[in-house]
Amino acid sequence: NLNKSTILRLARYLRVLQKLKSLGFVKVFSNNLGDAIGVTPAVVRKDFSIINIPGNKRGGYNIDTLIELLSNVLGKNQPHEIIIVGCGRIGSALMEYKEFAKEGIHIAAGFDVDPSKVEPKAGIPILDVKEMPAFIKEYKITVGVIAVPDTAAAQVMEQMVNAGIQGILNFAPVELKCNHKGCLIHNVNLSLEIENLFYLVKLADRL
Amino acid sequence: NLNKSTILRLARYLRVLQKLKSLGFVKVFSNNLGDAIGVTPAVVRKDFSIINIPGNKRGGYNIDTLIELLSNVLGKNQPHEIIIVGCGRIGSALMEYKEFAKEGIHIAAGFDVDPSKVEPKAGIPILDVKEMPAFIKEYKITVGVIAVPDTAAAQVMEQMVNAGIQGILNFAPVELKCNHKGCLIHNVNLSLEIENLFYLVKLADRL
Ligand SMILES: NC(=O)c1ccc[n+]([C@@H]2O[C@H](COP(=O)([O-])OP(=O)(O)OC[C@H]3O[C@@H](n4cnc5c(N)ncnc54)[C@H](O)[C@@H]3O)[C@@H](O)[C@H]2O)c1
Ligand SMILES: NC(=O)c1ccc[n+]([C@@H]2O[C@H](COP(=O)([O-])OP(=O)(O)OC[C@H]3O[C@@H](n4cnc5c(N)ncnc54)[C@H](O)[C@@H]3O)[C@@H](O)[C@H]2O)c1
Repeated sequence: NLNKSTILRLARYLRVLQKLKSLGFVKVFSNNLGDAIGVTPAVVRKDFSIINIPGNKRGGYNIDTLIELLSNVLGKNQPHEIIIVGCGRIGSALMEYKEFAKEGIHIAAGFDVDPSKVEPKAGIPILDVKEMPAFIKEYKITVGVIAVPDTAAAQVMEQMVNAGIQGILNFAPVELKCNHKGCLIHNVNLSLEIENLFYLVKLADRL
Repeated sequence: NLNKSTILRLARYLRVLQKLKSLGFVKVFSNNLGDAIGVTPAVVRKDFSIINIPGNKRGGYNIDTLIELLSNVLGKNQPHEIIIVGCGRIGSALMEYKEFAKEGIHIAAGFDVDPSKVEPKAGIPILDVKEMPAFIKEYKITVGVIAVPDTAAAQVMEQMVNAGIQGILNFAPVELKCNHKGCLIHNVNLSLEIENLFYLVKLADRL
């Protein structure tokens, strides 16, 4: 009964609740949450019943309780370890990005094929990509980022998935598809985001 | 009758059609397009009627004709000029990204506050950010990318929008909202994408 769209809604409720908490709210009703993410209160209550959060139509839900229950269901209470493969411009921007830590995302290591980028003693170690499969297995890394040139991407994905990676954020401009069962790839496509901005700007001009 | 979700569907049809064309297809039916983007054939036909593409249930649509009509409606036949503000790791990765040109996205210039990054004679010129408002007005730039640190983002957005920018792709970890009418901001949030991968990997483990 838990499926992909439910999980992604639960993640959105959690982010809304964290924002409400930071604004000083203590309670919330299902219609507030519903409005915030664009679903009906009935959907919110159904989602909460799936994860055994007791219904509370009159008094509303306690925000801290919801945050704790949702964080547990979503596995947010342990650090999420990732690796970055390809430590060029995009890869190093991600390694420097301070916001990941706030979300519980921790970069265990970076990997590169260029010896001038390898730095095992750095705060976040950058290792030779030859060491990647052993590292993934030893530290049981399940999610990684591909930030290598397009020519290297498919082979790097293969190595990652064979070593046990189950979720990949891919920046290289090749549409990677996982032929393994149990492997998710999200292809980042900034061209698409920029093109959509042009279409929506043009639409706004028309109206 | 043209609205945001219709425009984004039209953009998705266009990408599917370009892919089909590259695979050698000549004709397509509304149910093929519907399946490809997850809507019913009736929605496809309604979308096409909004932009005056004549219905053709029996013979299917000619792909080249559809591509041409959709490209016109979406304004894809002129190059889409953008500026990049902040030419550090992320900004320079975008300036080097070869795929933008394939989508008709052309970077007119980059801007930075750091004199060591300014390079007016480069292939894609990098100029002092002081010159940005005049540049935007002179070249009528409507879309830009914010790739500066979080402390600079709000002020940079202000300068861009006052000079005429209508669509912004924002990488800085501050949620920018546009108070001008007619200004769209898309906040890129890679933490969110990575967290969603963890949730979906965890879900896949459960099933
Ligand atoms: N998706 C988007 O919208 C978007 C935007 C910009 C860049 N990109 C893409 O992101 C990728 C990275 O861009 P960049 O500007 O950081 O490139 P870059 O050249 O600066 O970095 C690539 C790094 O990968 C390393 N590398 C190459 N082969 C490797 C391998 N087999 N294993 C490990 N490391 C390897 C290189 O040594 C280099 O450090 C490119 O594929 C680029 O096209 C995507
Ligand atoms: N959204 C995400 O998921 C994500 C991921 C990584 C980085 N980031 C963010 O993207 C931004 C850029 O990251 P980066 O690693 O490229 O940083 P960077 O420090 O390498 O680059 C920032 C650049 O902006 C320039 N700059 C500063 N103030 C400016 C101003 N007022 N006008 C013009 N230029 C100015 C700097 O001189 C520098 O060249 C940061 O805000 C970072 O937090 C976001």
